[in-house]
Formats: sequence, structure tokens, C-alpha cells
Amino acid sequence: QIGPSGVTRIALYYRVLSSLTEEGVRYVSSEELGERTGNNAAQVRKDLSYFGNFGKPGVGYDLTDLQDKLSQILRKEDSRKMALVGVGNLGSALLSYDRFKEEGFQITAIFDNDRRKIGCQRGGLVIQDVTELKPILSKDGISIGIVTVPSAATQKVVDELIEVGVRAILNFAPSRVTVPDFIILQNVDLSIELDRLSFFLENKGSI
Amino acid sequence: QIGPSGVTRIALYYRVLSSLTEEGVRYVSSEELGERTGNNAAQVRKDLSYFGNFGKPGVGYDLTDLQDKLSQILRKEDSRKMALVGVGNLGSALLSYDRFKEEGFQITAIFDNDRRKIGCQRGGLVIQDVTELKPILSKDGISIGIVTVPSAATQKVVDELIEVGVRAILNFAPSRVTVPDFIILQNVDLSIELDRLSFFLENKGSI
Ligand SMILES: NC(=O)c1ccc[n+]([C@@H]2O[C@H](COP(=O)([O-])OP(=O)(O)OC[C@H]3O[C@@H](n4cnc5c(N)ncnc54)[C@H](O)[C@@H]3O)[C@@H](O)[C@H]2O)c1
Ligand SMILES: NC(=O)c1ccc[n+]([C@@H]2O[C@H](COP(=O)([O-])OP(=O)(O)OC[C@H]3O[C@@H](n4cnc5c(N)ncnc54)[C@H](O)[C@@H]3O)[C@@H](O)[C@H]2O)c1
Repeated sequence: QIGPSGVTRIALYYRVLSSLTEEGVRYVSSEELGERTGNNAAQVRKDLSYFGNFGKPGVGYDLTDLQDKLSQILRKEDSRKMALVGVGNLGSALLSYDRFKEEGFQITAIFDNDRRKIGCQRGGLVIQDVTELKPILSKDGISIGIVTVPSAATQKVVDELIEVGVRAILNFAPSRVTVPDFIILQNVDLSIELDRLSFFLENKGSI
Repeated sequence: QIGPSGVTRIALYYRVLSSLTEEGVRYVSSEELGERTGNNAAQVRKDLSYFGNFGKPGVGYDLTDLQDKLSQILRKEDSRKMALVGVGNLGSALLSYDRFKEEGFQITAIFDNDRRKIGCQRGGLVIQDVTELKPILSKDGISIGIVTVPSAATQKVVDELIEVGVRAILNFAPSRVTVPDFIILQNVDLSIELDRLSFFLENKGSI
């Protein structure tokens, strides 16, 4: 059971490998992968051992080989279509963030309830009326819903996404959302990043 | 050495305890804390044991007691002042996100280089000219800098924040930034959240 922290680390290792390839590196050690992601070498080896025996003792990991393995684990060859609901400040920033597409995640439908925004273009897409969400999405085969609406609107938006077949929800609104067991719900709270940052700021050297 | 993943989990446990207090709960088990954060009970016990012996076997953890302990670990009684540079879509969304202040992090100065924005109000603060960053910040005692500018501008903004005494940087721009050893630099990449979400979507039941 690798757990959410482990998958996050695998995704971080994968990005380090991509930038090392650009630098023309052939081998990488668990120490190097650890250093670049803030983990220790033993943690790196343990994470990778969930998925098989990769490295050679003393030599480290063959970069291309490890990159292929992690790409398979993260299914990077798949491209996933996403719907985004709530085209405000946060929604707009996510729409224009190039990394999503580079990593295989494409926003293909965007919705809002603001009369002044519906019909406008953002990030190459037309903002559609959230009341039309169900007829529009039931044809599209979208697997992920990104929710960037105010807290009060969150539960209803999530329910509608589930009704049209979305099975994974990335929720940014700071409100408790309930979903059936078969749904993968992930809440993002960037204040957690600040807790972590300040913990290491205040415990520098003693960790 | 607790490591970044461990601190992230401690911050998640702390938030679960806050919502359980609202529900009037007196004791909480490592199973319950694990379930609500997507980790297993053994991981919860291991994380907490870094900081001392809390819980009684069979009874679980006294909620108020554990909350106090985690609040001390995360230094929740401290209030930290932050500067934010780049008041665009993402910067504006972070400015109006109430959770930051609730968790003890307050943005007290905001900067941009767009003539049309300088002098305007956002989130109760006046947008200041980034060319004035050094004289303005050297008086304020700000410990954290949030960087939400385009990639090309990132390194220069980070260098200036360090020059005025900022020691921890939360960088959102997708570019490699170099900082001296005594600086805590944390890069945020929300595509990592999508990797994690889709991993559990595709591996449901088999984990
Ligand atoms: N998780 C985090 O770290 C984090 C950070 C910043 C903001 N947020 C949260 O993200 C959300 C969006 O923040 P923002 O700054 O972009 O706010 P915003 O007000 O700029 O954007 C909200 C958008 O949602 C639309 N909307 C409102 N109700 C709707 C509905 N029922 N259906 C469809 N669209 C609807 C609005 O018209 C607006 O365009 C908020 O809940 C905020 O608290 C979270
Ligand atoms: N890490 C993530 O998950 C994530 C998600 C979304 C966006 N982003 C990144 O965040 C950054 C901001 O995104 P956005 O959508 O808010 O862009 P935006 O264009 O809306 O905002 C950028 C702001 O920075 C200002 N700016 C530009 N150069 C500056 C400088 N030298 N000094 C001060 N201010 C300057 C601009 O005037 C603008 O207000 C981008 O780098 C983007 O790639 C990251």
C-alpha cells in the first residue's frame, strides 16, 4: 500500500528525472533523487521498491529506464480530459497553467454561473452555463472535475459532476464535501504548504 | 528526521482535529485520523511518535491534548507576515483565501510591475511597485515570500526578496530557481495533485 504521500513523492521523482534528462545525465542515485525532493535516500529506495527492483547497487538507476517505469506507474501515456467549474481568479490561473497539459491533463470544458462570463472565451474555451452542465458533460467522457467555486456552491456542483459520470474530484473550496465511496475526492488546501514551509524555516538545522 | 511528507501529514491531522472539535468529539483513534487523511493507522502513530508519547493504547488520543501538541509543533500561536509578488489571477485568489489568516499566515504587502495595477486595492491592501520592494520590505520583518509572477521574472523577484531578509519562499512559477543554502525554497506544482488523483482513480481497490 503506497499511500498518498508515496504517490506524491513518485510524481516528484518523475519531474526530477525529466529535468535531469535535459541536463544529459545518464545515471541517478537515490541520494540525488532524495536531495532534489527533500527526502532521504532510504525513503527513495523504499518508494521505488513498491513497484519492482530497479537500480543496481553502487551504480544507481539508469535514468531512461527509471523514467519509463515511473511514466508507466503514473500512466503518463494516457491523456485525461477534465471539466473545470468556477472560472474566477483561481480557475483562470489553472486554465492558463501549461504544466497541466504537459503532464497529460487537459481541461476541455469550463462552466460558471455569472451571466457576464458565460459565452466569453478563457484559455481557448468558451465559458458555458453551469445549469447546462449535465446535458453538455454526459456526452464527453470526462474523468476529472476541478471545482473552484465559492464554498456555498461546492456540494451542489460536485453532485452534478458525479451524476454525469465524473469519478475523481479536485476540490479547492474550503468546505466539507460528501461523496459516495466509489468517488475519489481530493481537497487542496494551500495553507498546508505554508505550514510545511514555516516548519522547516523554524527547525532549520535541527531536523 | 520527519521529512516534508511527515510534516504535511501532521498539518492534515491538525485540521481534522479542528473539525472533530466542532463535532464535539472527545477521543480520536489513529484509525480515524488515518481514514480522514487517506493514510493507514500505523503511519499516524509513527508520525506522532516523532514528537513524543501521546495516546493511550485502546483509548486513542485525547482530542484537546493532541490538538495542543500539534499546535505547538506547527507553532500555531505565532502569526507570520508574508509578502506576495505578482497580483494576477493566482495571486488574487491567494489574497482572498481566508484559510491563510485562519492558520496564522497574513499577507501584509503586495507587489506588481503592471502600471495599471499599482496603486489599486486588492484584499484590503494597496498594490505597490515591485521596483520599490527593497526599501518597503527592509523595514517590515517579513519572513515568507509568495511568488506568483510569470517564469521569466521569478529568479530576479526571489533574489530581491532574499536581499531584504525573507528566509522562506513559496514559489508557484514553473521555473527552476536557485537560492543560497540558508533559504527554505518550496515549489508548488498543482499538476502533482492531478497525478495523485488519477493514480487512485486508476488503481481503486487494488492499493
Ligand atoms: N485551496 C486553496 O488553497 C485555495 C486558494 C485560493 C482560493 N481557494 C478557493 O477557491 C475558490 C475560488 O476562489 P477565487 O479566488 O477564484 O474566487 P472567485 O470569486 O474569483 O471565483 C469564483 C467563481 O465561481 C463562480 N461561481 C460561483 N458560484 C457558482 C456556481 N454555483 N456554479 C458555477 N460557478 C460559480 C463565480 O461566478 C466566479 O467566477 C474559493 O472557494 C476559494 O476559497 C482555494
Ligand atoms: N504552481 C501551480 O500549480 C500554478 C498554477 C497556476 C499558475 N501558476 C503560475 O503562477 C504564475 C502566475 O499565474 P497567473 O495565472 O496568476 O498569471 P497572471 O498573468 O494572471 O499574473 C501574473 C502577475 O505577475 C505580474 N508580474 C509580471 N512580472 C512581474 C515582475 N517582474 N514583478 C512583479 N510582478 C510581475 C503581472 O503584472 C501579473 O499581475 C505563473 O508563473 C503561472 O505559471 C502556477
